Amino acid sequence: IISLEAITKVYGRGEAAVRALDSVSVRVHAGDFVAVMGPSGSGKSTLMHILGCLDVPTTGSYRFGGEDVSRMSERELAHVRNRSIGFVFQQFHLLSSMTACRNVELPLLYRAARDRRAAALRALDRVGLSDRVNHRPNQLSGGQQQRVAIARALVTEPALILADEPTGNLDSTSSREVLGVLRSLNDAGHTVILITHDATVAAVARRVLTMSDGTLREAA
Amino acid sequence: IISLEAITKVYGRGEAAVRALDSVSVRVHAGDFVAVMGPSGSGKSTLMHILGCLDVPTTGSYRFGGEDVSRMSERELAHVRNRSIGFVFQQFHLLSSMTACRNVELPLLYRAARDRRAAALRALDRVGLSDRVNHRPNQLSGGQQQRVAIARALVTEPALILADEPTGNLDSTSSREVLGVLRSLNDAGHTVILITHDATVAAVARRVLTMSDGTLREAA
Ligand SMILES: Nc1ncnc2c1ncn2[C@@H]1O[C@H](COP(=O)(O)OP(=O)(O)OP(=O)(O)O)[C@@H](O)[C@H]1O
Ligand SMILES: Nc1ncnc2c1ncn2[C@@H]1O[C@H](COP(=O)(O)OP(=O)(O)OP(=O)(O)O)[C@@H](O)[C@H]1O
Ligand SMILES: [Mg+2]
Ligand SMILES: [Mg+2]
Repeated sequence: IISLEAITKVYGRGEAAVRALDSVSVRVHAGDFVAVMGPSGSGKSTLMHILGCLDVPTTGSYRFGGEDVSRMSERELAHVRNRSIGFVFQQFHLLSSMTACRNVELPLLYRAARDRRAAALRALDRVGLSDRVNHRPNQLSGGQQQRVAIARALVTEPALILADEPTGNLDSTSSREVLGVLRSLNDAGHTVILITHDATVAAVARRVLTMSDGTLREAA
Repeated sequence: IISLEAITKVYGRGEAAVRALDSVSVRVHAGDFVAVMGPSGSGKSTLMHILGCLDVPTTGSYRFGGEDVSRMSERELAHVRNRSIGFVFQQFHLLSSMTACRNVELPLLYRAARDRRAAALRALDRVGLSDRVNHRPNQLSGGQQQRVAIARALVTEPALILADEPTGNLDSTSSREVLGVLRSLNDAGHTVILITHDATVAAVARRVLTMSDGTLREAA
């Protein structure tokens, strides 16, 4: 369960200050499937970084799993992120020196090597990339890199999945596959929050929130 | 005018060989507006790199403006690219240490500083980013970075514009703006080739080519 209360994020100061988030409050319950839509620059990725404990708000409070995130040490935050949250970033952030398989194994470094590789291969198979497991990112198409990022987000079967434009580089068939995987994870009880500018993608979710100039609204 | 004849591009060798392009032949005339569609991994970005003289085919010939590209020296190729082609890459490739304005000025380094800055500001204004000219890429949203990449591609008003998924990170309003800019450039005589997995984006073009496993088909 997630509870954001009056979250504000300001970059810069004075004349150049940008109010990326403006008093955003929202509650997400375990098992929710939420889509966040809104124009370019409206604050969606900033919101996701705060939800994922990757960034700290300027003001406001964030409770994750009943605990006040702002009271956690960096070590505790890292623990929450690694064990409970899977990320799909808008620009993937894959490691260019590692193969697709090794990139997907990264969140599982605390597990035995054999189990780790098996889990990574299963995740890559779910996104249709079994024939690209030993390719490095620069040997993959844009959509293939995006799918490796998705496989990496799923491999620990995290309680919360945060996906930023996960189908932005995918054709309709790959998109449907990926959304099908997210749907089945949600049916199994995982919470999914996905950012999208595509209304047909948002339709897969059960709740749609809209951002506009840093403020959040819930659809009627 | 572009003429590709039996272009093949193979990566790797033996068992691991990937036939990214398989005997692709196509002609594009000055002033054409072409969309290239196809599934993830079908070879679209590879085709664009060859069209843009950024990569060399394994076999086949490429004539650009009546000249055999494979006969050109690296210096001549660089000259063709800088003066005649504007690129929007699938992953933007902006320089992270420079502001949006400086990134857009890059293709104009052969011009006087004052004209360069004025042209860059006009290009950024056309994509709705006048209030972000001094931001660096990591201070911009995904869609804003994409629009900076688009502004950079337009700033020399090149004869040929090659755009790879230029609206992948854009909401419908920004998408429409960008496609409007490409449409007006085309009306002014510039040739536009754009890759997209979005049928509504392809609808803005006048010719639609489809790629599938490295082969190219023209729509009926
Ligand atoms: N350096 C490389 N080594 C090996 N295979 C490669 C290399 N670069 C690309 N490929 C492969 O070539 C194929 C075509 O890639 P390309 O990037 O052209 O596809 P695309 O149509 O642009 O896909 P997307 O829509 O996902 O961006 C892919 O299957 C990819 O894995
Ligand atoms: N480090 C920063 N410094 C200054 N401004 C920033 C910084 N990071 C983001 N911004 C600004 O904050 C606003 C929100 O950015 P954000 O990335 O959250 O938007 P978004 O909704 O994800 O957009 P898109 O749909 O284009 O990805 C943007 O206007 C951006 O320019
Ligand atoms: Mg974003
Ligand atoms: Mg591509």
